[in-house]
Amino acid sequence: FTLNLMVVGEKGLGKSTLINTLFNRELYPLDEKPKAAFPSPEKPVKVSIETVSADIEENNVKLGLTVIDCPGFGEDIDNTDSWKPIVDEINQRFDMYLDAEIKINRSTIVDNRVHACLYFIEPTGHSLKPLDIQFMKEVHQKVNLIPVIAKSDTLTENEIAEFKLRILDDIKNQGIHIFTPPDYVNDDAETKEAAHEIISKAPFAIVGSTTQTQTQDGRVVRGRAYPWGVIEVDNEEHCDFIKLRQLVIRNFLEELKENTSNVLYENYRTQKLIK
Amino acid sequence: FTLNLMVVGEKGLGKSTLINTLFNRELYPLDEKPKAAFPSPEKPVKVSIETVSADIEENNVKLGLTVIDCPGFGEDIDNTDSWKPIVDEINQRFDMYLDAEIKINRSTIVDNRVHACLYFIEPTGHSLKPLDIQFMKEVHQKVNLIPVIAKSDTLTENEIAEFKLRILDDIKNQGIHIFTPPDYVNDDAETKEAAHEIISKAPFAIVGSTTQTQTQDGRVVRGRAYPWGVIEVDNEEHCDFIKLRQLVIRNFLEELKENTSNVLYENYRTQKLIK
Ligand SMILES: Nc1nc2c(ncn2[C@@H]2O[C@H](COP(=O)(O)OP(=O)(O)O)[C@@H](O)[C@H]2O)c(=O)[nH]1
Ligand SMILES: Nc1nc2c(ncn2[C@@H]2O[C@H](COP(=O)(O)OP(=O)(O)O)[C@@H](O)[C@H]2O)c(=O)[nH]1
Repeated sequence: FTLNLMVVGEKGLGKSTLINTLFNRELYPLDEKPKAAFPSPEKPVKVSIETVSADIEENNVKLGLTVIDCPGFGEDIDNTDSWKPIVDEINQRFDMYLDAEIKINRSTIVDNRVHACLYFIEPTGHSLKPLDIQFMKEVHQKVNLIPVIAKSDTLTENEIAEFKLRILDDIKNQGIHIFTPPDYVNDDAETKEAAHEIISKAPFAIVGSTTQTQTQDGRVVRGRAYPWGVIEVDNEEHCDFIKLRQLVIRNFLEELKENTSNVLYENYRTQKLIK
Repeated sequence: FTLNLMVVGEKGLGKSTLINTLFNRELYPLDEKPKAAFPSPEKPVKVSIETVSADIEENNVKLGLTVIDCPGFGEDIDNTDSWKPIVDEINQRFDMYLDAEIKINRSTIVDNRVHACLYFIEPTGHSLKPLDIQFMKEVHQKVNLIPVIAKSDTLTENEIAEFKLRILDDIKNQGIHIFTPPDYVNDDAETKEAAHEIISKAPFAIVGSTTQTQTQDGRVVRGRAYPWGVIEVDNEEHCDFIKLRQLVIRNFLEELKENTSNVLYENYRTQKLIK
């Protein structure tokens, strides 16, 4: 099994930590970043694309994971073209597949297409920012878009509930399409129930941490220790991390890849051949 | 006593809440904002200047507080000129005073100059953003600049300590001048000690709330209740809110106004008369 997961969001929203948490290993060395001396504001910040690959084990199944990171997105004072290098990357990977399809025996093609894009929303508590909306509109027809609320331990339970409603409202008003696992008529009731459970939490309010810490009642958990308490990453009362993990690497891994292959890629191919 | 306090920072950093907390009353009706349907990203977001005035009691002394808010700052996709309307506002207030000085008996002039500017830094955990640096450089010679770490309950104690060091590093490297209460030779040791105590916490890691909530051990406090614990605004183990309040409306209110009058305004006046 392989999965190509793109991660996008402004700096400092916990993206590297979340990736490490999802796959329970330090894919991203966190202590190298951050740097104190940073480029002068007169020099524009460029968006770059970086990939990191690793083998992960999930349910005794080996998963070849590639994370496509986009440092520099939204970091500058003028972020008008921040989205372009990212859309270029998605398109290039479609083009690579297109070329390979023509030349190679299809069963041996390596699938480098972007299977899902996690978009990190800043936990302002208000609603989506113009930058969020612009980016999502540029990619939602090309990639399975999964918006998440970053660092959701910033928000109380009520604030999260209201924020989710406003985000979904913005998404609907702006005509943005986010990934929803298809409803298979043939699925048993239990599978459908699990699917609905996961979907009902979107956009997922996530918290990331690979730090083992002790709770007040003595359990050792992955979490963040504050003077007023410990937030537990794997506790569904505290955040939707478990739901996100289920969606991306367990329940809907195949759906993400099939939708990319059968719908998003086909649309791209059709558009390209028309021109 | 009067104080003109400017508040600047990106949307959703808790500015309105912090003002309400500082003065323990709902100067800003929080439930009117936020709005779900928001302007399309194609329309540029304009920075506007809004003022709110109220009488506050502090130590049985009445304080006439004016808060100068700058909604729209940093909100757009392109924030290149975000700082301009704010600097214009500072200058206009200097000009008003300049005109008044010429025409009116000085003892009856109303002082509308900006006495301090609270700049809200997003709690990324990394370092200052280009937008932060650009803004601070545009205003630090015109106003008493007091940077604060917004929503600091997002960060653990260690993260706050490291973040403060990196911010102070950036500030030093960029030649940014932040407000430091002067060290009076004649002050007694206790006053000097109090001053150092306050200064050593800069930039203040703040949390705001006007909500009364109950802690696990039964005390009722101003704070934010999470499933994993309650952060207390007035608890110096939890954040630097008390220190900020002491700086702005108790210990150094007069210093802020004197520095504005004797140094910042004089520089502005000199520059203006030279031209
Ligand atoms: N409050 C909170 N902080 C987090 C979370 N995840 C990471 N952080 C912290 O946020 C800072 C930036 O995290 P990082 O993963 O480097 O963010 P990135 O710049 O988006 O890759 C670090 O201090 C992290 O410890 C989270 O879920 N909640
Ligand atoms: N975590 C955290 N959230 C806060 C804090 N202060 C305010 N908030 C929340 O952040 C959201 C935005 O606050 P608001 O005061 O409207 O921010 P503004 O847009 O900068 O004026 C609301 O949901 C507040 O309840 C704080 O100190 N910490």
